Amino acid sequence: MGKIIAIANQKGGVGKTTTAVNLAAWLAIMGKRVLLVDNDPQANATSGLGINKNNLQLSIYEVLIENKPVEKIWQRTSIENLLILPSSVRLAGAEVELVGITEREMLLKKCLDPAKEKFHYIIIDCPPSLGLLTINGLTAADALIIPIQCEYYALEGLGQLISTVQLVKKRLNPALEIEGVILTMFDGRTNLSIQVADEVKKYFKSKVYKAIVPRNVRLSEAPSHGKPVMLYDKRSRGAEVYQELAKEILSAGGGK
Amino acid sequence: MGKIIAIANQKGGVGKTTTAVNLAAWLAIMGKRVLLVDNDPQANATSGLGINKNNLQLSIYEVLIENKPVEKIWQRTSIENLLILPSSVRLAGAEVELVGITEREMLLKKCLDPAKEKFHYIIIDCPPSLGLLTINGLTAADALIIPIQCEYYALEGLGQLISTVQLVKKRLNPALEIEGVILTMFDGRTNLSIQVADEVKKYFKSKVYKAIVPRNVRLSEAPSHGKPVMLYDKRSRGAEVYQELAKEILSAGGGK
Ligand SMILES: Nc1ncnc2c1ncn2[C@@H]1O[C@H](COP(=O)(O)OP(=O)(O)OP(=O)(O)O)[C@@H](O)[C@H]1O
Ligand SMILES: Nc1ncnc2c1ncn2[C@@H]1O[C@H](COP(=O)(O)OP(=O)(O)OP(=O)(O)O)[C@@H](O)[C@H]1O
Ligand SMILES: [Mg+2]
Ligand SMILES: [Mg+2]
Repeated sequence: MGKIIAIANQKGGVGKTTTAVNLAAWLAIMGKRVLLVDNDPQANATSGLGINKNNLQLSIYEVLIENKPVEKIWQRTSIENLLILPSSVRLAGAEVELVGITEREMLLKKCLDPAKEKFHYIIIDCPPSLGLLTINGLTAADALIIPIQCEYYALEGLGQLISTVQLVKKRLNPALEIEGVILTMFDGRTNLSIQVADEVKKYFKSKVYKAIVPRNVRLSEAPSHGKPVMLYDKRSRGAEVYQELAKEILSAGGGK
Repeated sequence: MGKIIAIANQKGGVGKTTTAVNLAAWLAIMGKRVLLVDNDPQANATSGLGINKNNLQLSIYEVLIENKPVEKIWQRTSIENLLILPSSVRLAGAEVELVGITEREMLLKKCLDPAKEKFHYIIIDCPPSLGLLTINGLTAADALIIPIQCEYYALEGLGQLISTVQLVKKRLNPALEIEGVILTMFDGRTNLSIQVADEVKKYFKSKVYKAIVPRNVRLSEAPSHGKPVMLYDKRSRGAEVYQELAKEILSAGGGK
């Protein structure tokens, strides 16, 4: 039975998509069957894997709002064991459209549960908000990975994120656990990065992955080539660290 | 009559709050009366000016949802001519609560219009989404400043942002214009930054400000001290560039 992992943090630009794409890619290269779900209207995970979001007839929007079956919509990627449920611009209207639908928080869960047995991992990339799309991601997930950028503003929102997770766990998804926390864009030359990393480790303790993602230009260049970083520059530090992260996730039996 | 400027881009982490806080601070130091409106549930602009978001009885939430008058809620900051309309965690629920309110897109405009004569500039920091909070910001604004991070993913969402602006202009706010585009986190050592900057200049032409904000650690350290960068480190490149931006905005008569 596959494990559904949501990648979420309402703070913008902290490395959610970069983590989702590169983690999914490494798990697939290591032989796991993986589905990457792009649950963000920006559709960055879609283009990060080389798919043109503008030509898509079918996307996660049709799954959530028009109830189309997931297996009719997911697509192949350049990596053998990796499929993607792409996003499109149409998803931008979903936050408002979802408000009027009954069980609006459970829609993604209902679509993904039947697919769980076809994959080892389903990774959900969430948008930078705590709105209905992210709530759907948290409700569908067995586990949550929180990317935290090593910057001051990124620390500020953690309280809100944790209380939202607890609310979802109480009311919608009792199985939801914080699988782990991944520190991103760490720059060892600045005190700020070191201080933030220390704070995060004090608070989350053993949930913080040993792998710490440094600031690495290869990670930000790879999406412009529509490739995960290990296909763009396998020897880069960015590729190595996400490989370490994938190994940590596998060795914990998928759990911390 | 004051000019209302929204700072918006649905891509996360591109420097919206950093631009809003530091531009507002410089305009105030240059003698203009400025109101900074924190329209983001993360309340980063609020803490970036040293205000504790967790103790606030009154915030923008009470203005939008409970119709409290703006002048009862804005607060002083450490800068003489700068007031802030702070945000709080309660705003996170507003996106869903606003859906059911008539004229839900005009609420912020109705609250700010009476305040326009008390200020030279009202600067609105928007959240990383194109939901109802950002739509309220665009509807209330006379002009829009778009921060664009010099990264690939940041380019991708511009089409969606422009079409949303056009929609708001057509249906809700005919006066809305793109005042300018500010390039942020520019790192001249990487080809990626140079390529993105070139693309943006090709597309937006004279709307791109001459001031280009480099990646500068002082900008990310300042918020942890609750200060805009010119009070934290006046001689830093980050402080200088935002001063240049403020001068460009003033010299254009507030317009490009
Ligand atoms: N470790 C890193 N080093 C350098 N650049 C990075 C790193 N991780 C991510 N980036 C770049 O930083 C930007 C933000 O990352 P990303 O888009 O993955 O964050 P996000 O949390 O998904 O953003 P959003 O909140 O908009 O969804 C992107 O341009 C990405 O390429
Ligand atoms: N020029 C810069 N150099 C270095 N760091 C910067 C710069 N501009 C912003 N930052 C830092 O990068 C992070 C993202 O910036 P900021 O929070 O202003 O973006 P935002 O667009 O407001 O994000 P969000 O989408 O979450 O609202 C912050 O930690 C900020 O301190
Ligand atoms: Mg993303
Ligand atoms: Mg912000």
